[in-house]
Amino acid sequence: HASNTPQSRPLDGVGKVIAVASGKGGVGKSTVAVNLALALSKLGHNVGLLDVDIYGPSLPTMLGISGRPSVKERQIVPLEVQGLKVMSLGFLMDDDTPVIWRGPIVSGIIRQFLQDVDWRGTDYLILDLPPGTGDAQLSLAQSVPLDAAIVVTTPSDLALIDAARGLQMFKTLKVPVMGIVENMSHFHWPGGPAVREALAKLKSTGADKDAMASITKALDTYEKMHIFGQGGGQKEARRLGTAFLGEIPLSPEVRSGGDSGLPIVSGDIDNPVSQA
Amino acid sequence: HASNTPQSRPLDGVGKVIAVASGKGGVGKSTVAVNLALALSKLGHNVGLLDVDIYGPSLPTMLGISGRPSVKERQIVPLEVQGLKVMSLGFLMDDDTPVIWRGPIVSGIIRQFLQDVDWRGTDYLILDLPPGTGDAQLSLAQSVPLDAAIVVTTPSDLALIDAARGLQMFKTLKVPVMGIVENMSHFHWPGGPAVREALAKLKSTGADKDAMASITKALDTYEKMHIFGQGGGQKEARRLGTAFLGEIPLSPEVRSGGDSGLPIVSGDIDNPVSQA
Ligand SMILES: Nc1ncnc2c1ncn2[C@@H]1O[C@H](COP(=O)(O)OP(=O)(O)O)[C@@H](O)[C@H]1O
Ligand SMILES: Nc1ncnc2c1ncn2[C@@H]1O[C@H](COP(=O)(O)OP(=O)(O)O)[C@@H](O)[C@H]1O
Repeated sequence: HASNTPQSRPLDGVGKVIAVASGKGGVGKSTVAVNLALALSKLGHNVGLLDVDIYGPSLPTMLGISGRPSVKERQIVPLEVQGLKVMSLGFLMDDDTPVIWRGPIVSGIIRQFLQDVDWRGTDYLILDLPPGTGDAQLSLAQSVPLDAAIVVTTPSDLALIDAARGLQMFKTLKVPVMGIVENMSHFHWPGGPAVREALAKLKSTGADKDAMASITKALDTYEKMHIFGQGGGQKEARRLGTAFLGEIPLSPEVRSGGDSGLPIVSGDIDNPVSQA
Repeated sequence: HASNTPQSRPLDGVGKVIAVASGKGGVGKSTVAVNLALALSKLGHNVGLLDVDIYGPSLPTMLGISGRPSVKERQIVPLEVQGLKVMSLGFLMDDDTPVIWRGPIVSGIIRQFLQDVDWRGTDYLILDLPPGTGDAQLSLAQSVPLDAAIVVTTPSDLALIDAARGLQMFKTLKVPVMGIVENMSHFHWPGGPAVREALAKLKSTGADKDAMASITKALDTYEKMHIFGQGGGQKEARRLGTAFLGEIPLSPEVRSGGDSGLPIVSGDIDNPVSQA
């Protein structure tokens, strides 16, 4: 365990605590946290997943679960789903209810979710952090020693600037950073393979060469697109002296998996696992 | 002016104050706020734009400006760019520096940016809010009467749940909500037009019918895609009894405009303007 700050206390019976952060919201941090937890669980580890995004808890939707956690021997028992132990403020509130709380209340909740929930027996506890670098992040680092942090970004400059801020925050709080994951790195147009197949057929039947050339050109230019930019994650990882843990493509299946409670455990995510 | 809370004071010499919020980060709230401000300014209004996203200020990047604001007669003079008066914490910090502050400091900064910056003479002051429903939002509503709020979302369920939370927050704070803007609504594959043109040529030269049919089918299925879901914004606006202000497509130009400091003033944004 890295001891980040003096008052942080290690959690009973928990192996490594890994924070998944991003600085900027909407880059896919919760998606990466859920998939990382599922990938670790598929490798046979006992995994806990805590949604620390108090103002916008997404885990209940992403794992397709609801229900109130019970209390046993004065400890909150996390819900179990898809082999994970999960806790989120979303289990205690309705979907529409905004959490209009100031910093001190949020900090109290986070401390409770760490110290009063029964996480015993988990090899990895994955923390899905909120965007920003404020109360929630500080309270977290002061409540429990973080073994490692993963920073998620998209390739766009706006997201990279915030990712760098998040990374610097971990350095200030003396939390080891495992590296940067770039999400929404590129988009493969799903119509490409069928068009290429048809082109091959057209070629063999001697169709008009100019028309075929302009279809090929459209595919070569646009079949793989970088809607949110290109290569920013790698560049930033080099600049900040941290590892680049991999790319995740922008894909409708990832989004629909998150909305429907059946996340795709994407192969790319396994990179960090072997690092953990 | 709607008087939201007892201690809020209207700003001297300012017309309407409009908050652009989202609940969830990364849905395009700053992109919409910047384009709304530019659209209002192009119609001949004096417009101010305040970046209240203290932990992740994006305005300096999106408008391509830097520089320290000056102080005159004990008031901070906002920077002027592209016809707008702009203020952001990003002007006072370097890109990489994380703002590791707790709630009370953030609230103090927000009050200062409203009361101590010279916004006199602006017809519209657009506020770009941070994600969430915490300290920044509360301090804002308690510092100045908000005339209206616009909620930005993508069509994905995860974003819609947070948008609903944001909307409910404004109802609790008695701020009139103008409506919901849906961003990243659909994606037009840019290779489509060239492929359709080539197909017309192939048809006129009698190419293989099956091959052409499978290209047409690929285009009909995938030329317009809903990567982040479909129709969620309209549905949510109806459910929450608020107006649907329009859709903005997912387009690489919008992203590169934001990264390069030359935002695209998208036509769709003018809807809210006539409402304002
Ligand atoms: N690789 C991806 N491809 C498509 N959609 C994605 C991808 N990653 C995330 N999303 C979608 O983008 C939105 C934001 O993701 P989320 O994980 O909630 O981000 P964050 O936790 O950073 O706010 C969600 O609607 C999610 O389904
Ligand atoms: N319609 C769009 N098409 C493509 N990219 C977009 C669009 N709207 C926003 N973006 C990009 O998405 C990212 C998030 O947008 P931003 O305005 O910063 O969101 P927020 O303020 O909600 O965090 C930025 O990189 C931005 O350039």
